[in-house]
Amino acid sequence: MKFISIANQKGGVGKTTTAINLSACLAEKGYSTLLVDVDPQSNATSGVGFSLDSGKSLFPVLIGEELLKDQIISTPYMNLDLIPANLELANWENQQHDPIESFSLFRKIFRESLIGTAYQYVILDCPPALGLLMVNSMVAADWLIIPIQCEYYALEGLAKMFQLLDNLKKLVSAAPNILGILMTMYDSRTNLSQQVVEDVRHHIPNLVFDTIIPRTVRLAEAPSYGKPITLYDPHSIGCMSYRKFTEEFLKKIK
Amino acid sequence: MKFISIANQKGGVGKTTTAINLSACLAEKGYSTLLVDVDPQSNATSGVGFSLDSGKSLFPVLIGEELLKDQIISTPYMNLDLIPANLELANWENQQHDPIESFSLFRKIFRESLIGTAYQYVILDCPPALGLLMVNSMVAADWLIIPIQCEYYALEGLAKMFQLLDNLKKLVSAAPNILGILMTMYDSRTNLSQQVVEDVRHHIPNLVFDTIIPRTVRLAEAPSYGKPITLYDPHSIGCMSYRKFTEEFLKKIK
Ligand SMILES: Nc1ncnc2c1ncn2[C@@H]1O[C@H](COP(=O)(O)OP(=O)(O)OP(=O)(O)O)[C@@H](O)[C@H]1O
Ligand SMILES: Nc1ncnc2c1ncn2[C@@H]1O[C@H](COP(=O)(O)OP(=O)(O)OP(=O)(O)O)[C@@H](O)[C@H]1O
Ligand SMILES: [Mg+2]
Ligand SMILES: [Mg+2]
Repeated sequence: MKFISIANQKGGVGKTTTAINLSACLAEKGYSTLLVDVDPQSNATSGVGFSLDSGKSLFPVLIGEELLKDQIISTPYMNLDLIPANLELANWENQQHDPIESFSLFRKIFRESLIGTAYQYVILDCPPALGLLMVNSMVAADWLIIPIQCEYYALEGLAKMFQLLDNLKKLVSAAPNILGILMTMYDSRTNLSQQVVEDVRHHIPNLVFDTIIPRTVRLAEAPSYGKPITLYDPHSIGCMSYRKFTEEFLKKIK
Repeated sequence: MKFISIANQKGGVGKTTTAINLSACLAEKGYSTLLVDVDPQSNATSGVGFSLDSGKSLFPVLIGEELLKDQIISTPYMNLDLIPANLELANWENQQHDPIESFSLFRKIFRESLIGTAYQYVILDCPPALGLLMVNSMVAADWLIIPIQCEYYALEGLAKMFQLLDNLKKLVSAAPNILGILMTMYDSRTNLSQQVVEDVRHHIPNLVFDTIIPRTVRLAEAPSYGKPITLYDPHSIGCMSYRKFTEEFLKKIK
């Protein structure tokens, strides 16, 4: 069982889109996958067709009232289960009095509760911003995937992510390694995208995935139908790119 | 002096781009404007050409070590001053033991410290995520501008913003009113943008600004040169739209 967090404190860079579509592509290939929505905005939950009314989320697990296993819901998609999120999660973050103490809470809960289940991949969708939910999901992971838009602010944010990871490694014994940086929303019509990709490849050559996800409207439309791209438009460029990315992911993670 | 917060917990919807370019357009029209970067990722700071090394930020003010006035830096742009941000700000959020107690801290500090200064508009750029920094900047404001991308997740996030605002009004006496919802990154080539605009106008007709900001590469390029669009490319569509938006803003706020 491998735990992967999709994280970047910069907002709107494609974390949720990557979490959903990587999970769906893994499920399509027959890997048993659990998608965990750790973002109170619950976009990963609605992106696979569920609403907040299910009442299930990580929150009751974090405060010790429920078991993690009871929060798992099966989706209509083969091999893909979900732990949904809701707004309550934001409350947990504000209630922690000793932040460092709770950095490894998720890691402990996930590993203990999922022992004996058949999941091969657990994918965590992180919220933006440098808060406890994000830090906890990073520490819970074996590997980190950092999506970045091919735009300036996202590039700037990368240095902060590395800084955060360095600090984490000093504070907790089990900090994740970066599996790779995924360039998303690439727009071939502009120089900006090209420049950002070149910049990133130049500074950290061995960390960037070869696959680049283009900006396509089908990827932006899919969540409004509550479907991953593999079901919304399986023959689209967006779907092919996430399938190609999943191949590359599987090679790197072995 | 009017305090305006640019807020939306959804990431990447154009909060920083709107905060910078609204401030620049107000300054261009001769209004004395203070741009406050409340986001630890400090995009508004770098978007107007400053780096984190200035050492100035809100953080020392929040912990009572410095005066707000001493954190103000003047930018090369006439009538536009800045209070920069840096990563330390994220620490403040994790250190608060009684969140509700600190909801109105910013409001108190800003109003007391800026008495006697000549600023006509104070624009606060909020971080994504439902944390204390965002809540504090909302409570500090008279008015709220909520940018939303013309995409599905941003639309979904709107309901959560309204919910948050309702809750705030019950907790604190001084909660902001919504000045308007600004549709950003509109892509006329796709139906998705059109549908989202129609949806929003249908549900909350009187709250949506008439001006729609199109997705243009010049707006995405400007921050890498550390310039607002009014200086980076004053004749671009992106610049004209933010000038038009500023006209509408001034009419509404009177
Ligand atoms: N490759 C793509 N092409 C077009 N649109 C995309 C693509 N990837 C993501 N999007 C859209 O861009 C927006 C931002 O993506 P997404 O919500 O996945 O980012 P995020 O990093 O999870 O955001 P947040 O920081 O709010 O959690 C969404 O509306 C999404 O549908
Ligand atoms: N109208 C536009 N056209 C094209 N690109 C835009 C436009 N507005 C913003 N952008 C770009 O989209 C990205 C997201 O915008 P921005 O950073 O302003 O959003 P934000 O809401 O402040 O993000 P965060 O949630 O991380 O604070 C940035 O790379 C920005 O340059
Ligand atoms: Mg997301
Ligand atoms: Mg921003």
